[in-house]
Amino acid sequence: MGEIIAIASQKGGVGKTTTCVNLGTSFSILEKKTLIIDLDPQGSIAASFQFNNNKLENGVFQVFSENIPIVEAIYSVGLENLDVVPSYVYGEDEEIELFRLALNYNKLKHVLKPLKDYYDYILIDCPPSLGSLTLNALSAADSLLIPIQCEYYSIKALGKFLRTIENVGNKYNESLQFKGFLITMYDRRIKKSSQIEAELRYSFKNMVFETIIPRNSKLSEAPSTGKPVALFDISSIGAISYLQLADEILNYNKN
Amino acid sequence: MGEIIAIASQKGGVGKTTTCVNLGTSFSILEKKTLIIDLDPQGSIAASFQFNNNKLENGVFQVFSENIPIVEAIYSVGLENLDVVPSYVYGEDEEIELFRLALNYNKLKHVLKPLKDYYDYILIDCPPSLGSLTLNALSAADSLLIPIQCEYYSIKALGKFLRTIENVGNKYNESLQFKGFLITMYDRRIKKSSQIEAELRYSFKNMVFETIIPRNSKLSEAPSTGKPVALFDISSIGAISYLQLADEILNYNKN
Ligand SMILES: Nc1ncnc2c1ncn2[C@@H]1O[C@H](COP(=O)(O)OP(=O)(O)OP(=O)(O)O)[C@@H](O)[C@H]1O
Ligand SMILES: Nc1ncnc2c1ncn2[C@@H]1O[C@H](COP(=O)(O)OP(=O)(O)OP(=O)(O)O)[C@@H](O)[C@H]1O
Ligand SMILES: [Mg+2]
Ligand SMILES: [Mg+2]
Repeated sequence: MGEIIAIASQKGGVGKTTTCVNLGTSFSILEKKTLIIDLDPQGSIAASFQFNNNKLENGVFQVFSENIPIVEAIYSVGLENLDVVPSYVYGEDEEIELFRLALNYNKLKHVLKPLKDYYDYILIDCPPSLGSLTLNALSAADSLLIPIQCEYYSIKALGKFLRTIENVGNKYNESLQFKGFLITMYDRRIKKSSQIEAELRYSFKNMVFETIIPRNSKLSEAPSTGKPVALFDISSIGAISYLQLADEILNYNKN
Repeated sequence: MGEIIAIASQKGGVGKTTTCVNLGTSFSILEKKTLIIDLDPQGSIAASFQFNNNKLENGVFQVFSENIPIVEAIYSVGLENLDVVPSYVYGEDEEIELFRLALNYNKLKHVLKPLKDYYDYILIDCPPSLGSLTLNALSAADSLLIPIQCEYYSIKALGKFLRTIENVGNKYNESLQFKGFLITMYDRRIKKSSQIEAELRYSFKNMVFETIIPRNSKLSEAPSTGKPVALFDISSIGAISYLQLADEILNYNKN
């Protein structure tokens, strides 16, 4: 039975998409059948694998608006154990429409249920908001991973986000587990970063992943080549740290 | 007559809030009466000036939901020529409610109109989306400033965003001018960044500001002290570059 992990944060630019793409790829390298769902209208997941839009016909938008079966929106990306469902939201009218359709918070849960028998992991890339799409992801998910930068705005946004998770958990998804906080774009040279990391580990104890993702330019360059970082430069610290994260999650699940 | 500038981008984490806070402060140092409006439910503008929520009673949410006069949501931040309207969105229910209320795209335009006689500049901090709040900002604004990082996801998101601006311009706000692209968090050491910068200046010519905001840790540290960077460390490259940006905008407006 596969596990659905929502990768979410109201704060923008903390590495949600980068984590989805590279944790998903790492799971597939470790022979876990993995699906990535792009719930963010920005559509960065498809951009990471360089689909040209002519190849795509369906995505999350069509599943929500035309009720097409989700399997018709699943695309292979050339990696044996990795598939992707793009968001495929054309413009602002569709974005507003998708927001409205997603006010049925259980929609995604029903759509993904049958896929749990086929995939080991289903990762959901969320938009940077507390809107109806993120609430859909939190209702559908078995567990939640929150990427976080060691910077003031990212930490400050946490309180409200954790309150929302508790509310959604109580109302729509009692079995939602917390997978952990993932520290991303970590820069050892900035004194403040190690102070914030220490504070996070002190307040949240083992809710913070051991694995830290360092700031690494290979991670921001890889998507422009249409490849996840493990295929772009397997020896980079970016690729290694996401493989370590996948390993940490798989070991945790075993025990 | 004051100018309303929307600071917007669908991409998250590109420096919208940092630009609002520090461009706003720079305008006020150059003796322009300035107001910052926080249209992002994350509420990072209030967090930048360390309002404790008990001091605040109203914000954008109350203006939209209870129709309180906007002047009752304006707060001073201790700088002579700078005021702030916080977003004051408590949780996910209010965020959904605000999205719905903002489907009247002309709401903010009517609310801000009388303030243009009092302020020289009104800056609107937008959420990272193409939703109803950003459309409200684009209808209300005289001009638009788009912060952009020299990274693939940020550039890739541009096409769709520019299409939306054209649509909103035609439908709701024919007089919307484009102020420019502002390159933020620029890191000269990353080879790819200068390639992307050159490409941006080649494709968009003088639509890209001369001023570039470099990556500077003082900019990310300042908000944790409750001060804009100019008050936190006036000699930092972060403070200087935002003053240069304000100067570039003021000189452009003169000619
Ligand atoms: N560890 C890292 N090192 C260097 N750059 C990174 C790293 N992680 C992400 N990036 C870059 O930082 C930017 C933000 O990351 P990303 O787009 O994945 O965040 P996000 O949370 O998905 O953003 P949004 O809120 O817009 O959806 C991107 O340009 C990405 O390439
Ligand atoms: N020039 C800079 N140098 C260093 N850090 C910066 C710079 N500009 C912004 N930052 C930091 O980068 C992060 C993202 O910036 P900011 O929050 O202003 O972006 P945003 O576009 O408003 O994000 P969101 O999409 O979540 O609203 C913040 O932690 C901020 O402190
Ligand atoms: Mg993303
Ligand atoms: Mg912001």
